[in-house]
Amino acid sequence: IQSTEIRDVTVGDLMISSEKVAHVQTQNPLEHALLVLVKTGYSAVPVLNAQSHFKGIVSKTMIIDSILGIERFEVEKLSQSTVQEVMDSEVPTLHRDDGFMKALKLAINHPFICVVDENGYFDGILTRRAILKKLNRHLHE
Amino acid sequence: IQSTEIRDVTVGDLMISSEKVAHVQTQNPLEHALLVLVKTGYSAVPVLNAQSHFKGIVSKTMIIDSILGIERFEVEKLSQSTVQEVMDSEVPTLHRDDGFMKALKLAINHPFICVVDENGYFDGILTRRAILKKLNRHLHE
Ligand SMILES: Nc1ncnc2c1ncn2[C@@H]1O[C@@H]2COP(=O)(O)O[C@H]3[C@@H](O)[C@H](n4cnc5c(N)ncnc54)O[C@@H]3COP(=O)(O)O[C@H]2[C@H]1O
Ligand SMILES: Nc1ncnc2c1ncn2[C@@H]1O[C@@H]2COP(=O)(O)O[C@H]3[C@@H](O)[C@H](n4cnc5c(N)ncnc54)O[C@@H]3COP(=O)(O)O[C@H]2[C@H]1O
Repeated sequence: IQSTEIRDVTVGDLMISSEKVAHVQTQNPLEHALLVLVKTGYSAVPVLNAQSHFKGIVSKTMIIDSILGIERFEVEKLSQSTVQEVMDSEVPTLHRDDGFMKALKLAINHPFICVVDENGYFDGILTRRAILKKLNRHLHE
Repeated sequence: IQSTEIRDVTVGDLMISSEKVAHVQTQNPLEHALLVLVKTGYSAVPVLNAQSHFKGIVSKTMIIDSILGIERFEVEKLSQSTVQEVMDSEVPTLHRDDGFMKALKLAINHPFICVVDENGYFDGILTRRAILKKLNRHLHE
C-alpha cells in the first residue's frame, strides 16, 4: 500500500462543491430550515449569511430541541425564531488545500466538515462518505 | 503499512454492544420514538421487537415525514401511529465475525450498521466513527 499516495490527496479532490450543497441562511425562520432538512432528508446542513460567508451548521435536533416544550411541541416557534438563534457556529472548517490526514482526523467526530476559502466564503463540504470511499479504494490497491 | 493487520480486524472488535445502544420497539408510538431520538440526539436508532429481535431502523426524517401534511405538522399522528409503520426494515446487517473490509464497504452508504447474531437477536451497532478511528490509527502506524 502506497501510504504516500493518500497523503497527497487534498480536501479539494474529495469535496462536494457549494452549488451541490443544500444550505440555509442565518435569517431564515426555523420553519423554512426544517422544511429544507425534511425535503432533502439531511440531518444537518451548512448555514450562510446573505453574502455567502460560512456561519455554522443547523440540524434537525437543534430545531426540534428549541420547540420542544414541557408538555408539547411548540410549533408556533417555528415561524417566530430564526436559524441564527439555534445554529452551532463553533464548528471546525477546512481549506481545499488541506491534506487528507487532517480531514480524516476531523471526520472521526464530524459527519461532514465545511470548506471555506481564505476570505471565509463557503466553498463546499467534505463528507464521511467521500473519505470512506477513498479509503476503501486505497485499501484495495 | 501492514494491510494484513486491518484485514484481521472483525466487526466484534469495533462494535458498540447492545446494552450501550439506544433503541426503540416496533409497537412504540411515534411520539415515544421521537422523544428518544431528540433526547439522545441521534438521527436514527435500531428498532427491535418485544423479543429483542432486530427489525429495522427508524430516523427523525421518517417520523417527521409521516406527520408532515400539506398545511402543517399533524402532531396528533405522533400518538396514533407506531414505529413499525414508518421504520425501514430493508437495511443490511453484519455478524460480529465479519471482516473489516466488508464493514467498510457498507459504511460508505450507511452511518451505522446493526449487528445481529445467528438467531436474529440484536447484538450491537458498528458506527462510521469506529471505522474512521481505526483507519486513522492504521494510517499512522
Ligand atoms: N439523499 C441521499 N441520497 C443518498 N444517500 C444519502 C442521502 N442522504 C443521506 N444519505 C446517506 O446518509 C448519510 C448520513 O446523512 P446525514 O443527512 O445524516 O448527514 C449528512 C448531511 O448532514 C451532510 N450532507 C451530505 N450531502 C449534503 C448535501 N449535498 N447538501 C447538504 N448537506 C449534505 O453531510 C452528512 C454526511 O453525509 P454522507 O454523504 O457522508 O452520509 C450520508 C449518506 O451516506
Ligand atoms: N451524543 C453524542 N456524543 C458525541 N458524538 C455524537 C453524539 N451523537 C452524535 N455524535 C456524532 O455525530 C455523528 C452522527 O450522529 P448521528 O446521530 O447522525 O448518527 C449516529 C446514530 O444514528 C447511530 N448511533 C451512534 N451511537 C449510537 C448509540 N449509542 N445508540 C444508538 N444509535 C447510535 O449511529 C450513527 C453514526 O454514529 P457515529 O458515532 O459514527 O457518528 C456520530 C458522532 O460522531
